Amino acid sequence: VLDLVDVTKVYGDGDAVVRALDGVSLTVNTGDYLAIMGASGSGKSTLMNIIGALDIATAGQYHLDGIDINTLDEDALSIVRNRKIGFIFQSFNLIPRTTALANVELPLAYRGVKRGERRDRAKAALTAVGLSDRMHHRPNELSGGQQQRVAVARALVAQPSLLLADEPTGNLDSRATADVLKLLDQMHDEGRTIVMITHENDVAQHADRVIVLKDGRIDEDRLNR
Amino acid sequence: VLDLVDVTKVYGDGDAVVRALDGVSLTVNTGDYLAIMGASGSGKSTLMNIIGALDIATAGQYHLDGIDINTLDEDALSIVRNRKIGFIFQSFNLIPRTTALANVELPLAYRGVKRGERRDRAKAALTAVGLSDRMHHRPNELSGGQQQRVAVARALVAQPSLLLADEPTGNLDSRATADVLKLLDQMHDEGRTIVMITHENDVAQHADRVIVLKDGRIDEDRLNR
Ligand SMILES: Nc1ncnc2c1ncn2[C@@H]1O[C@H](COP(=O)(O)OP(=O)(O)OP(=O)(O)O)[C@@H](O)[C@H]1O
Ligand SMILES: Nc1ncnc2c1ncn2[C@@H]1O[C@H](COP(=O)(O)OP(=O)(O)OP(=O)(O)O)[C@@H](O)[C@H]1O
Ligand SMILES: [Mg+2]
Ligand SMILES: [Mg+2]
Repeated sequence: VLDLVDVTKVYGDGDAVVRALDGVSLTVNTGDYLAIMGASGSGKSTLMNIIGALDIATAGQYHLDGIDINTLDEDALSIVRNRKIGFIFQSFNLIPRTTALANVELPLAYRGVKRGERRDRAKAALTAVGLSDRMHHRPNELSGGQQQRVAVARALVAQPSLLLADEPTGNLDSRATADVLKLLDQMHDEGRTIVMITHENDVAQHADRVIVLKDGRIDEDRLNR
Repeated sequence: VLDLVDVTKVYGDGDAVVRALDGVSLTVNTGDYLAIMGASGSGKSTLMNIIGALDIATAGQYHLDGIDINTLDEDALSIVRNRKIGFIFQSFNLIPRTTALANVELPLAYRGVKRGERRDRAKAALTAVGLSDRMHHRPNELSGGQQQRVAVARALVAQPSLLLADEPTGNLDSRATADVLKLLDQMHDEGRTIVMITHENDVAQHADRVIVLKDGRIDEDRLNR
């Protein structure tokens, strides 16, 4: 369960202050499928980074499965992230000069999965996103949408209990988008919690619940079904 | 005028060969507004890089305004690019640790525009994409869609005769997308040539002509109006 109370995030100081989040309260239960929408610059990625324990709020409370995230140091935060969370970044964040296969194996290596099983599971994840013939390509040898799909495969391969996806289909055509959404629907059917940022209405339609951010606040909160 | 005849682009060798473009012939006349669509990995960005003289074809002919691009060396290519072409990259390619304003001033600096005029025109371009209050932010202090809009402003500010836009709205909400498309429509009304890659049908609708790539070839070529 994710429990945010009155979370605020401020960047900069003086007259260059940016209040990226301005008092956000949100509860997400295990197994929920939540979509976050909102205009460019409204605070979606900032909220996602706080939910994913990649960033600390300036004010407010955040508990993830009962753990008070604000009290953890960097080592403890990275353990929480690696154990529980799969992250699809808006800018992919693949490791350069490293093959697609090695990129997808990485979360499994962190979890101590043996080499043979790691390789098989990474290959299966890349096949699921349609990239079985690009396993040995490095990021600069892949198209934009192919890099995005490697990032999707990397986030799913370790079967995380919480999946955070920031614009997972922004660079994909309708066929590749449908493949990625099918994988997320499967994760949801397996009882995993999904929080996904998107600016596309038909992608948000796959979630059970949609919140809309505006200027760092929740402006709308509606159920899809 | 852009004139491609039987252009092929091959990456790699042996059994790792990728035929990203496989005999593409295309003519674009001055003032045309062309959209390029196609599945992820179908060769769109590769074609754009060749049109933009950022990459050389493996085989085939390419003439830009009568100049045989294949005969130019790197210095001559960069002069052609800076003089004639504005480029919006799929991955933005902004200069890190450099403000939005300085990023947008750069094409004008290359063209020898004086400091005061450069600053005024860059500010106007950033205001046109809705970022007048983010001029002094560096790329890592901007949201994904804001970075994309800085890349749009940078491509438009020098009033290029040819604008190449690779997925210019992938990270933008409907409002910011409408702002960017309005700017492209204005460029088109001024008689500039626009080639735009997109996977969104309603964005492609703004062009006069749409080609669809499939596995490195033109699979469809239709007029929009
Ligand atoms: N440097 C490279 N080495 C090997 N293969 C490459 C290289 N660059 C691109 N490719 C391959 O060439 C094909 C075309 O890539 P391209 O970037 O043109 O696709 P695209 O249509 O722009 O896709 P997207 O919509 O995902 O951006 C892809 O299958 C890609 O894997
Ligand atoms: N490091 C930073 N320093 C200053 N301002 C920042 C920083 N990071 C983000 N911001 C600002 O905070 C606001 C929220 O950014 P955020 O990345 O959360 O937006 P977003 O909703 O994800 O937008 P997009 O849809 O464009 O990706 C933006 O206006 C941005 O300029
Ligand atoms: Mg974002
Ligand atoms: Mg591309």
